[in-house]
Amino acid sequence: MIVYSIINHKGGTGKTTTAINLGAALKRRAKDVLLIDLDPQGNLSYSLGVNEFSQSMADALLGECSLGDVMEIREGITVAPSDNNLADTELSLARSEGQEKVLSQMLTDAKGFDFVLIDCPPSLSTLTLNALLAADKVIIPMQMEVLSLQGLDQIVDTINKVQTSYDKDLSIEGVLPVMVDKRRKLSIEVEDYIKENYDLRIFKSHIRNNVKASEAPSFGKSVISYKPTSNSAVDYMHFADEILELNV
Amino acid sequence: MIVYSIINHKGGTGKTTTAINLGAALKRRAKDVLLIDLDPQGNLSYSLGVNEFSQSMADALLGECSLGDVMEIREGITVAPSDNNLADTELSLARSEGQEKVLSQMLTDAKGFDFVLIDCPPSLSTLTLNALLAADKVIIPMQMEVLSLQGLDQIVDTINKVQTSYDKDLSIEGVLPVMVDKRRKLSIEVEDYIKENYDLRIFKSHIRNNVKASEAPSFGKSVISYKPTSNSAVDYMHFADEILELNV
Ligand SMILES: Nc1ncnc2c1ncn2[C@@H]1O[C@H](COP(=O)(O)OP(=O)(O)OP(=O)(O)O)[C@@H](O)[C@H]1O
Ligand SMILES: Nc1ncnc2c1ncn2[C@@H]1O[C@H](COP(=O)(O)OP(=O)(O)OP(=O)(O)O)[C@@H](O)[C@H]1O
Ligand SMILES: [Mg+2]
Ligand SMILES: [Mg+2]
Repeated sequence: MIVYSIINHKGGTGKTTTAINLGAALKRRAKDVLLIDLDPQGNLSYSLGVNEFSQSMADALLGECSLGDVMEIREGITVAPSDNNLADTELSLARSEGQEKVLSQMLTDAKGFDFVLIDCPPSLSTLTLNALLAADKVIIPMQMEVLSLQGLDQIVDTINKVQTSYDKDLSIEGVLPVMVDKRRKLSIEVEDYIKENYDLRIFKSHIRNNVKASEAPSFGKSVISYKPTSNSAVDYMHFADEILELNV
Repeated sequence: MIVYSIINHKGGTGKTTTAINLGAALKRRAKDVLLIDLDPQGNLSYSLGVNEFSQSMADALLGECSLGDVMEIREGITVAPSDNNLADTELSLARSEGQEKVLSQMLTDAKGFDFVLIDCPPSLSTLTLNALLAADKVIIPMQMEVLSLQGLDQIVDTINKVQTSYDKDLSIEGVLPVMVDKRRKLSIEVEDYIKENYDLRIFKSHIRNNVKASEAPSFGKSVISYKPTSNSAVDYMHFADEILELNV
């Protein structure tokens, strides 16, 4: 079982879209996938049509139920949903010591999955810390924009801090360019800047800007199942194949 | 003096871009403007070229210096900067009671400004709570996308809660459509949905999707001063005029 956290505290950089569609694409490649929604916005849960639930990650993280109690299945993928209650849970986790390992302890119950993907909120707070301590590796979806670039240092610093202060084996699998528009000179300049200044893999796969990706959530589906031949669906299938090659 | 908080916990919805360029446009209309960066990402500070500072909002919020100590001037606009240290400040504010009024108390020192604009992080946490308690009104920049729509209920709920539990006079001035691409059917559908289902003003001004807006930060300038004739600069000037009409 490989656990990936999908993180970037810069907002709107395709974290949720990547968690859902990498998950759906890995499922198409006959892998068993668990998606964990760790964002109080609950975008991942909403986007896959998981709306009415009595228990969620907010309860499981406080030990009020198990991870298994909250799981639902959509498109053959197992989903552990969240809603705004997770914001209160985060506050109570932040107020007590040693609560950053709750998620990694919970995942010892998650048996039988090939991949676990954790969708993180746009912050480097207690929830994201839990995700980093639960993960083996990290995927950083990123728009090739100047403001997104500024946050890359902060992410790398945060991951280094987690490795040293918790003696945790955690690596950055790579940066995934998302919402890419090859016609924009800025996209190419930002990508070149990363290649020259960071010791990070930029995935061969790039996710093109494609309105179908932003329409899919209104149908409660991944874009892989909503429009399998669309640019973004095809790109996420390529990305899944790249991830599988890296985990042979 | 009118204090606006620019909020939306959905990430990447143009909060920082709106704070900077509404500020720069109001300055062009001969108004005195204070911009407060309340996001640990420090995107507002970076975008206006405020990079080397020994004290910032992280220090002022802990009472280690005054608001006046951290102010810098860029394009005639006063900026109170932030960097990643603000994340630690937020954690210590969250751990102690009654710390949500720190910013509103600080603003009693801010004299001589016509407008104060507060750029908020993409979360509904302690920092955003401070911004809501310091503000007279709120501007919600929003992409006309399905996932952004989902967060609107949570924002409205949060503002209602702040009004009742703190007996605070706070209103939503409106929703500002940003990164609008009129060719996309989805944009029109989402805007129509808001008009039919919410009792909220949608500003007459819309900010068009325009690469110049995303290039400006790499020059440390507002788009108003970087490319004054670009679509996004023109749209932000219209927006400033609309804000001035609402505050006659
Ligand atoms: N390849 C794409 N093409 C077009 N639109 C996209 C693409 N990927 C994501 N989007 C849209 O961009 C917006 C931001 O994406 P998403 O919500 O996945 O980002 P996020 O990083 O999870 O945001 P947050 O920081 O709020 O959690 C959404 O409206 C989404 O539908
Ligand atoms: N009108 C526009 N046209 C094109 N790009 C834009 C426009 N407005 C903002 N952008 C770009 O979109 C991205 C998101 O905008 P911005 O950073 O202002 O959003 P934000 O809500 O402040 O994000 P965060 O949630 O991380 O604080 C940035 O890369 C920005 O340069
Ligand atoms: Mg998300
Ligand atoms: Mg911002």
